[in-house]
Amino acid sequence: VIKLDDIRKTYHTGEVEVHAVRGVSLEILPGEFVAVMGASGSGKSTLMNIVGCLDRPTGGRYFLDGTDVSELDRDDLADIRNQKIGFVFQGFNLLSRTSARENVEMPMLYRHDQRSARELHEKATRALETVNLADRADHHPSQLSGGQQQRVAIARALVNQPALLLADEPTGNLDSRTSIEIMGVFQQLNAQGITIVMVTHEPDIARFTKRNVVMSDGVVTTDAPVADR
Amino acid sequence: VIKLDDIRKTYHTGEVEVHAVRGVSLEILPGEFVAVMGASGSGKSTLMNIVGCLDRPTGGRYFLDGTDVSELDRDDLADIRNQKIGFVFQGFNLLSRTSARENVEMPMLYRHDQRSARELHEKATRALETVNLADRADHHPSQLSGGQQQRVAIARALVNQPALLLADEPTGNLDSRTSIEIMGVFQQLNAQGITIVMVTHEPDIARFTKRNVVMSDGVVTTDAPVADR
Ligand SMILES: Nc1ncnc2c1ncn2[C@@H]1O[C@H](COP(=O)(O)OP(=O)(O)OP(=O)(O)O)[C@@H](O)[C@H]1O
Ligand SMILES: Nc1ncnc2c1ncn2[C@@H]1O[C@H](COP(=O)(O)OP(=O)(O)OP(=O)(O)O)[C@@H](O)[C@H]1O
Ligand SMILES: [Mg+2]
Ligand SMILES: [Mg+2]
Repeated sequence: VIKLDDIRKTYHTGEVEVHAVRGVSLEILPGEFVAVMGASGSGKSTLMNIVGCLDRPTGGRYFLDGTDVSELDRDDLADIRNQKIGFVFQGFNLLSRTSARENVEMPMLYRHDQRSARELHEKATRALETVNLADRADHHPSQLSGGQQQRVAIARALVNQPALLLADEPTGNLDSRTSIEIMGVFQQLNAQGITIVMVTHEPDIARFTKRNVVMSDGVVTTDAPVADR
Repeated sequence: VIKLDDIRKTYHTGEVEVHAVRGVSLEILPGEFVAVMGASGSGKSTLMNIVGCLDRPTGGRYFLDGTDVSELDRDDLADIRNQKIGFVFQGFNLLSRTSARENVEMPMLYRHDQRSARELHEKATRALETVNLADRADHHPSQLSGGQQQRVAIARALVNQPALLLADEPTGNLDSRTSIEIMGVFQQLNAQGITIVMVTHEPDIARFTKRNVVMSDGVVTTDAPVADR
């Protein structure tokens, strides 16, 4: 479902060029469950943003379900994101002036489904139940703990039941037990056929996935299946 | 140096009351190195904000270096924060329109020290070197990875050489090796006499400290020294 062919990304900051991704080639098949690990600054989020159609590579090709994503204009990319992809951002990116439930409803509004407000409300509530936050549905992000904000971001990524779930450090602010609960949710979704790619820096969390990809300085240095999974 | 006496904090959200902290009594002596752990939503950040003089308790007393903090007005509190405390926020709280170096210089500007711009620049650069980010000093937060932003927040908390360092999940976005480097920095500072209280959800990180306090539903349930430290 994901085919990265010699992907490169260079940022230009003032006079300096930062080569964040320097030639990554990777294939991820439908139903896979991949952990992406690597040092701070090694290019993981940059790669995730390209895979999530949030950013364009500077070089190389990205095929999503066989379509060359570089051929698509901004509206097509937005459609793909809304139809196929759920994204959990490393910094959550919640809207601060709306409640947790409204934040979770947002991706459904972008899809122009003919759903009633009541149906949206219910779907959002169920997504919040999945992450144990139904009792915080009316709180605004500033009225939530760090780990609760992270879980709202996860619920929002799941609410459209995307075929591809991309999660950037989804357990970075969660205690061990809550992290294990979230990984349980991810394993369930993966068993239902959802392809999952997640960045994590914790080996204990990576162990819940089926394949570990390690990045270092913008390239992939290791790509191996997880033992006995 | 820190004496919490039956501290309580209740938030009022609409019609609902959230009892975030429900009676915490704790004493932390100068030079201690304490990890605060506990489930997401258990009240850790709320407690840290009270200890860091960023928020007032709803009940109970907080003595910092023998002074009853509830007696102080907002200007006195601000002075205490600038003179004695370095705070690493769970959400970083960096200023997005200024560079990493300028973000790190900020606490020094609040102190009205008679320092030249060049001295501030140097001190900030050295703080960034401590967290391995000197080469990103001119980047703005949006041009930094999540872990790099976190390290800028850490450098900013250290730049005034505070007597008390409070860190809320300082390694949540860092890979294992960078986390170990940061914990090494913290251990060095602690050996020099700085009192450190840090929230973490990772037991492997808590092991670098000397005392583990566990919170659950707004109260402290465990408070024990770390074996062989
Ligand atoms: N401004 C607020 N208004 C209402 N409730 C709040 C507010 N801030 C925090 N809370 C609630 O208080 C409780 C404790 O929050 P706190 O941020 O202290 O948790 P935490 O232990 O730091 O969690 P995490 O590990 O997820 O960061 C949570 O249930 C949260 O929903
Ligand atoms: N907009 C930008 N402009 C310039 N440089 C950038 C920009 N965004 C990221 N970078 C740089 O690109 C490199 C890779 O960043 P990226 O966010 O992909 O790292 P990461 O692996 O996700 O790190 P972390 O684990 O800390 O989140 C970093 O060195 C960062 O400083
Ligand atoms: Mg990142
Ligand atoms: Mg917190």
